[in-house]
Amino acid sequence: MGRVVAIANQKGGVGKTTTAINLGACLAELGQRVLLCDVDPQGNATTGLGIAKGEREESMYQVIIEGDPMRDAVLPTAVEGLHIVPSSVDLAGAEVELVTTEHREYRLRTALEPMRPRYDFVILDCPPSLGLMTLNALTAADSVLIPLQCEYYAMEGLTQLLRTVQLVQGGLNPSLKIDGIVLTMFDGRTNLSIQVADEVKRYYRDKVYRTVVPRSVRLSEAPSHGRPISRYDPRSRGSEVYRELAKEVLMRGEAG
Amino acid sequence: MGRVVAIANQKGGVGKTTTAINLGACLAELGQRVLLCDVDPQGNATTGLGIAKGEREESMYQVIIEGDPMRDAVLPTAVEGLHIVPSSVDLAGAEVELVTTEHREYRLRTALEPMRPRYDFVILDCPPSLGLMTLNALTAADSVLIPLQCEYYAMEGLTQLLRTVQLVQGGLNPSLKIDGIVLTMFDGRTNLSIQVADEVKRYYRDKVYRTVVPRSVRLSEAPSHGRPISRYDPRSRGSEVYRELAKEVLMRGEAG
Ligand SMILES: Nc1ncnc2c1ncn2[C@@H]1O[C@H](COP(=O)(O)OP(=O)(O)OP(=O)(O)O)[C@@H](O)[C@H]1O
Ligand SMILES: Nc1ncnc2c1ncn2[C@@H]1O[C@H](COP(=O)(O)OP(=O)(O)OP(=O)(O)O)[C@@H](O)[C@H]1O
Ligand SMILES: [Mg+2]
Ligand SMILES: [Mg+2]
Repeated sequence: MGRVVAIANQKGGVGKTTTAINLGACLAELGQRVLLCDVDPQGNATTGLGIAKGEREESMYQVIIEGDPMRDAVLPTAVEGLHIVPSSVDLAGAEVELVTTEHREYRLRTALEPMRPRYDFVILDCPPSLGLMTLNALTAADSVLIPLQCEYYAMEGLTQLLRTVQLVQGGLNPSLKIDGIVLTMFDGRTNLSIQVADEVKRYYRDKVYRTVVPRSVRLSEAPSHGRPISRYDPRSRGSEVYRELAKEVLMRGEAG
Repeated sequence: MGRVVAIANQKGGVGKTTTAINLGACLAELGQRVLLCDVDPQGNATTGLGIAKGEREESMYQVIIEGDPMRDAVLPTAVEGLHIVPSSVDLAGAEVELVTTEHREYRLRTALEPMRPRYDFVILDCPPSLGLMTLNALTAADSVLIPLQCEYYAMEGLTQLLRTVQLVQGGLNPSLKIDGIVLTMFDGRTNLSIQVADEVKRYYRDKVYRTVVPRSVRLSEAPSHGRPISRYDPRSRGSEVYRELAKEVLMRGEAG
């Protein structure tokens, strides 16, 4: 049965989508069968893998709002073993459309049930908010992986995120675990990055992944080519690091 | 009567809060009376100006949800002439709490009415979404200023944002104008930044501010000291640039 991992952080621009795409691609290259669910109405994970939004009839909107089977929305990507459920713009209306629906936080979890046996990993890319889409992802997930940009505001938002995770553990999804915190956009030349990284490691100790993702322009160029970093520039530091992260995620998973 | 300007972009981490704080501070230093409204539940504009969240009874939550007068929530900041209405965490529940309320998109506009004569500028810092808080800001605003990070995903989201602005112009706020696009985190050493900036200037022409904000670590250090850049490091490039931007905002405003 596949592991469902939510990539969440309400702070904007911290590397959620970059981590979802590149961790997904590297896990697939290590032989895992991976499904990436784009739960963000912005649809960056969809276009970052070269898939045009809105081209196909079925997307995450039909799955979550209309209750269509997820297997009808799954698409292959340029990476062998990595599939995606694309997002669409109308997903932005989900919060309002589902407000009177019973169990609206369980829509994604229910839709994922029949897919789990087909994949080793299901990765959920969340929008920058703690609204209904992120709650659906936290309710559907076995664990949550938190990308944390090495900047002041990003650190500030961590307490609010962990409090929301605790609320979900206390009701919607009691078995939700915290996989850990991945430090992103680390720039060793700035005191700010070093200070934030040190503080997070001191405070959260073994909850912090050993793999630290450096700031690297190749990582931000890859999406414009619709490719993960391992296809856009396999010898880059970004590519190496996400391969290391994939191995660490596998290793930590075995340790349970 | 003060100009109400919304700083909006649903893409996360593009420099909305950094622009709201530093443009606000520079306008105040040029003698304008400025009110900064933190409409984001994350509350980064609040802490970025050195104000502890939740310390005071009255915040944006009481104003928007409970209908308390905004003047009861206004606080001075360390910058002469710059006041703030702080945010709080419970603002995150606004979308759900107001769903059955009539005219829920007008709450901020109504609350701002009595404040407008007291200020030359009211700046609204928006969350990274196109939900109810951003809609309230676009409905209350005379114009919208769009910070645009010089990266691929940020450019992608622009069409969706402009479409939302058009929808608001067609109903909730027919007189809403687009002030323009401010390019942020520009790094002249990378092709990506140069390509994005060129493309945006070519396509949006005089809608793009001449002032371009460079990537500068001093800008990301300032919030940890609770100060705008003009107080944290007055001689830095970031400080100069936001002073230029303030002058350009004033100049473009006179031109109407
Ligand atoms: N390690 C990195 N080095 C350099 N740039 C990066 C890195 N990781 C991500 N980026 C770039 O930074 C920007 C923000 O990253 P990304 O979009 O993945 O964050 P996000 O958390 O998914 O954003 P949102 O909150 O809008 O969903 C993107 O333009 C991306 O290409
Ligand atoms: N010109 C700049 N150079 C370097 N760092 C910057 C610059 N502008 C903003 N930053 C930093 O980048 C991060 C994102 O900026 P900021 O928080 O202002 O964006 P935002 O759009 O308000 O984010 P959110 O979508 O979460 O509200 C912050 O850590 C900030 O300090
Ligand atoms: Mg994203
Ligand atoms: Mg912000």
